[in-house]
Amino acid sequence: RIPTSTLKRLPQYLEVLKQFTRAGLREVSATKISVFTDFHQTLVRKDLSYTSINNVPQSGYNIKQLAKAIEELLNWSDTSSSYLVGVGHLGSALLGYQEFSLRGLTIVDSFDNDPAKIGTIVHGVPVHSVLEITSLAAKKHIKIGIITVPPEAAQLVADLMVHSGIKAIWNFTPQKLHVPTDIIVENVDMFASLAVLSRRLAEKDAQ
Amino acid sequence: RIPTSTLKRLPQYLEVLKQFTRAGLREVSATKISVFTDFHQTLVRKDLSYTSINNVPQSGYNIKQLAKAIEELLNWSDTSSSYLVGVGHLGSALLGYQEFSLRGLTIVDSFDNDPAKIGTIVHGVPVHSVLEITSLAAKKHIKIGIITVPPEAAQLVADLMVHSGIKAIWNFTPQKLHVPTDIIVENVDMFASLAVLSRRLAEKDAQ
Ligand SMILES: NC(=O)c1ccc[n+]([C@@H]2O[C@H](COP(=O)([O-])OP(=O)(O)OC[C@H]3O[C@@H](n4cnc5c(N)ncnc54)[C@H](O)[C@@H]3O)[C@@H](O)[C@H]2O)c1
Ligand SMILES: NC(=O)c1ccc[n+]([C@@H]2O[C@H](COP(=O)([O-])OP(=O)(O)OC[C@H]3O[C@@H](n4cnc5c(N)ncnc54)[C@H](O)[C@@H]3O)[C@@H](O)[C@H]2O)c1
Repeated sequence: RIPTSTLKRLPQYLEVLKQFTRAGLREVSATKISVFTDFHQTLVRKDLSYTSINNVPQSGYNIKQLAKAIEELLNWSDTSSSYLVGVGHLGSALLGYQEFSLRGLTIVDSFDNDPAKIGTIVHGVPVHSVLEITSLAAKKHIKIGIITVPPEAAQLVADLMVHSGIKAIWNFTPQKLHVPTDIIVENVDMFASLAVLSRRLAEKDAQ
Repeated sequence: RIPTSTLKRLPQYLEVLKQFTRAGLREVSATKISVFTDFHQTLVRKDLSYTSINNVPQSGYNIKQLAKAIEELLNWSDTSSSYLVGVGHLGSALLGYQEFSLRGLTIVDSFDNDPAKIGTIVHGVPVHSVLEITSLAAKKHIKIGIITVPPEAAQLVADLMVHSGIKAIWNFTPQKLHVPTDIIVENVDMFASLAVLSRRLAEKDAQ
């Protein structure tokens, strides 16, 4: 099992590898990757050891092979269809974001409980009634659900997703979700991020 | 200096303390907090030891005092004004989000380079030309800048912010920012989060 800290750094390696490709390079050393990502060299070598690509002495990693190996490791070379529930401010911003589909995630349907939104199309994605999620998800074998409803509705929506056969939930609400142990939950917690920003600023001011 | 991992858990303690207050409790034990947050008891005690509130044997922590101490520790009891640059899909969602102002962060002005947006008001916040940021920020002593522009524009916007006297940047773009060492940068990296979700789902499918 690949450590979470390694997984979180891999997209940054992909980003610099793309920049090197655009600059016409074919190979790159761990040192050079380290300089561009600010991660220590030994960390870079350790992270990249999870791919099957060797770091050849004198020349380094083959850039094309390494990028492909990282994408496969993240399963970003396959496209998974996902459902998004909660087509409000944040939900519609996510629906409009093209970058996810380049990273293996396509939002194919969305759901809401607001009659004014049901039946509309937001950024090319149809909005259905949340009551339809179970029947639609099971039919299309959807594995990933994205939650952008108000926190007090999040647990109910998670239950509906699990009941529909969804196996992984990307939770953008601050609500902690309780799901069976075999269901994957990944949280985007902006309050945690704000806590770090505010405290570090206060520490600096105090100096 | 409080560890980043502790800072990221403190908002969840605040959340459960609010729930306990609504339920009419006056004191709470580390064990009870542990059950509601799923963090191990020893971790809870360690995290809360950074506040000056004692865990009294038999009765536990005073809920009101503990919540106030955590808010002060995060500097969420003070309100900092901030500037947001990039009033697109994500930027406007953040402008519409009331929860930040309850956590010490108020967005007072926003900026963009799109003539169609300059001069408008989005969720009550005026949109100015990005060229005005330096003169406005210095006048109002703004310390926090939020970046929601496309990645290729992010570094330039960061430079403008630093030049305007902004001391902490909340970066929502996938672009790594290079700033002087005394400037705080906190990243919200949705690709890192997606990497964890996709890989864990692929691992589960492989079982
Ligand atoms: N807007 C942001 O910038 C931001 C930032 C961080 C976190 N969040 C979190 O994201 C979530 C959404 O925030 P928002 O600002 O987009 O809110 P919003 O009110 O704009 O959108 C919520 C949407 O969910 C729908 N909804 C409500 N209950 C539902 C239910 N039971 N089933 C289906 N749909 C339902 C509403 O009709 C609405 O369209 C919240 O949990 C919020 O805390 C938002
Ligand atoms: N939309 C999402 O859900 C989402 C998710 C994750 C990350 N992001 C990141 O957030 C950022 C914004 O994404 P978005 O979807 O809102 O894009 P968007 O195109 O909707 O918005 C970008 C805004 O920035 C403005 N802008 C462009 N260059 C500028 C400059 N030099 N100075 C000032 N303003 C400028 C544009 O006029 C536009 O209003 C991007 O970096 C994106 O990668 C977005």
